[in-house]
Amino acid sequence: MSRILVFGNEKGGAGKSTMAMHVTSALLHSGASVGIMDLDMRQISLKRFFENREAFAASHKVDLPMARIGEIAAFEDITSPGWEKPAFESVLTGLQAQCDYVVVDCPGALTPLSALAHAAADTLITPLNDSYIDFDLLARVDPETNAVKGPSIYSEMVWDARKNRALAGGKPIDWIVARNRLSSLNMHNKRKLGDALTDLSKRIGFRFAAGLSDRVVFRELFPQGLTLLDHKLVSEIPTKMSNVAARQEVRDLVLELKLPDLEL
Amino acid sequence: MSRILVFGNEKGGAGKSTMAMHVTSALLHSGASVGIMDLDMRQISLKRFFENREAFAASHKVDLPMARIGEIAAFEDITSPGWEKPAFESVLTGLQAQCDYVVVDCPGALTPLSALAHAAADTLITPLNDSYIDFDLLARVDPETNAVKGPSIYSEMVWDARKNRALAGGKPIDWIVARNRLSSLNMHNKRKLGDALTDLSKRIGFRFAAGLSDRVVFRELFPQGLTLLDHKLVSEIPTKMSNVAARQEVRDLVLELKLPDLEL
Ligand SMILES: Nc1ncnc2c1ncn2[C@@H]1O[C@H](COP(=O)(O)OP(=O)(O)OP(=O)(O)O)[C@@H](O)[C@H]1O
Ligand SMILES: Nc1ncnc2c1ncn2[C@@H]1O[C@H](COP(=O)(O)OP(=O)(O)OP(=O)(O)O)[C@@H](O)[C@H]1O
Ligand SMILES: [Mg+2]
Ligand SMILES: [Mg+2]
Repeated sequence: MSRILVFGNEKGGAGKSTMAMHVTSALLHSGASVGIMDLDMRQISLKRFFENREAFAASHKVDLPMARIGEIAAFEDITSPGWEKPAFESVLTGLQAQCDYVVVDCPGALTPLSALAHAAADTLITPLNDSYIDFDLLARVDPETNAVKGPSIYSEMVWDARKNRALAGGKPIDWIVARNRLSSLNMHNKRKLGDALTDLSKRIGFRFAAGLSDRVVFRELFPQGLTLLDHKLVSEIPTKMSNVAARQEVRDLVLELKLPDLEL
Repeated sequence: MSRILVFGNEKGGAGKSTMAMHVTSALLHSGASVGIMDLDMRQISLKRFFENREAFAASHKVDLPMARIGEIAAFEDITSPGWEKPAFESVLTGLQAQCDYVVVDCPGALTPLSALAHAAADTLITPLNDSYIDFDLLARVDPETNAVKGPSIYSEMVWDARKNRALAGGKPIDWIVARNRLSSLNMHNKRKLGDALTDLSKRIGFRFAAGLSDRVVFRELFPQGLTLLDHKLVSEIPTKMSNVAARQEVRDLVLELKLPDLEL
């Protein structure tokens, strides 16, 4: 049975597309088949990544593991309210029939497609920058005591999705918050945010993963549709020490997802 | 006549709210009166910043320069399509009557409020992460040659706004792309992006500013509603060397806006 991984965070630029690209890449390299659904109909970063990948593979005559791209736009009829639900379900069902995993990338906004994705998720991965601006969408925090004061708009949105899923008889969503763009500096801010995250995780039911550091290799290969995990197939990708550490971060993140039957 | 500064970029997390916070802070510290309009109705990071600032000023009994907060939500009637235009104009006119500057923070999405703001801008400031994922919303780039292939969704959106403004008889928008979250490393990626930016700026008519480095001081004071520019009024803000450099970056960014009559 195909497993649905949703990358969600209403906060813009938290790293949904970047993490989706790298987790998908890791799954493909493990030999699994992966379908992708890019729900950001204007930006389509994830879909663009795989288009770039096909162009690179063709022009460099190299065989790269590819994801199957779900085509939601084909169903788009914005004059017809409610077009999203049948379109979403139809594309998802099609991909589930053919792939071990379906990776869904959400926009940084509350949209009908994003809400459908959150209710359909087996695993929900929420990237989070090391910043109180990002944290503000998960929970309100007391600036003096660092105590969590209550849930905020994105936590509430996930709770709604969980409720809808339970009403529909689905198994509980495994919700993982993964820190992203971490720097090796800023220990004070990192620790404060870590404490608030630990507090919040107990209250609203998510677990958290170490996530990814801020590394240019996680973004400089986007125009070619490559990730550093393609280094054995593509000579253009440098093999420096920092890339070894970067690959380990991606690997650790995927292991943290605790996907059944995955052999990395 | 009040000048309207709009922080816009359809790309999420580029730094609109962070730059809006710091430019507003600089303007307030210069003695100017500033009104703010936060068009991100769910996230409201900029409005939240000033709410945190009021709470800090009250609890610490310190007199901090404050912006006037425009209340668009008061007009919000999402059952009534087209509610945005009269609401936007009403709030904007109110602030223009009382403030030297009106700072407008846009959401990371295409919305009616965001489109209205772009057409109303005297100065449009577009923050940009040093990343081809961000650049992809301005223009498509050839991965082999780094040549710009054509404008993308956000450039087209700005062009529409410029057209609407010209039709309405307004003066041309001064469009500035300001790089954000720059690191002192990654020279290769930085230079490639810089070349593509230079190429694009000539074609679609913007100028670019050095912008801000990635510094934790630009985000760690958010819960208290402070910026490092408040350091003379608030002892909690550390006075380290890196903060001197950070203040200079904010100052240089504001000077780059070339606002008439501004004495920093
Ligand atoms: N771990 C990382 N290391 C380096 N750069 C990163 C990392 N994660 C994200 N970025 C960069 O940060 C920016 C935001 O990331 P991304 O676009 O993946 O976020 P997003 O949540 O998908 O945004 P949106 O809400 O717009 O869809 C991009 O420029 C991306 O290249
Ligand atoms: N110059 C900077 N230095 C350090 N952190 C920064 C800087 N600029 C932005 N950030 C951080 O990056 C993240 C995104 O910034 P911000 O929220 O200001 O972007 P935005 O464009 O307003 O996003 P959205 O599209 O969600 O409105 C936040 O966590 C913020 O604290
Ligand atoms: Mg994205
Ligand atoms: Mg913002």
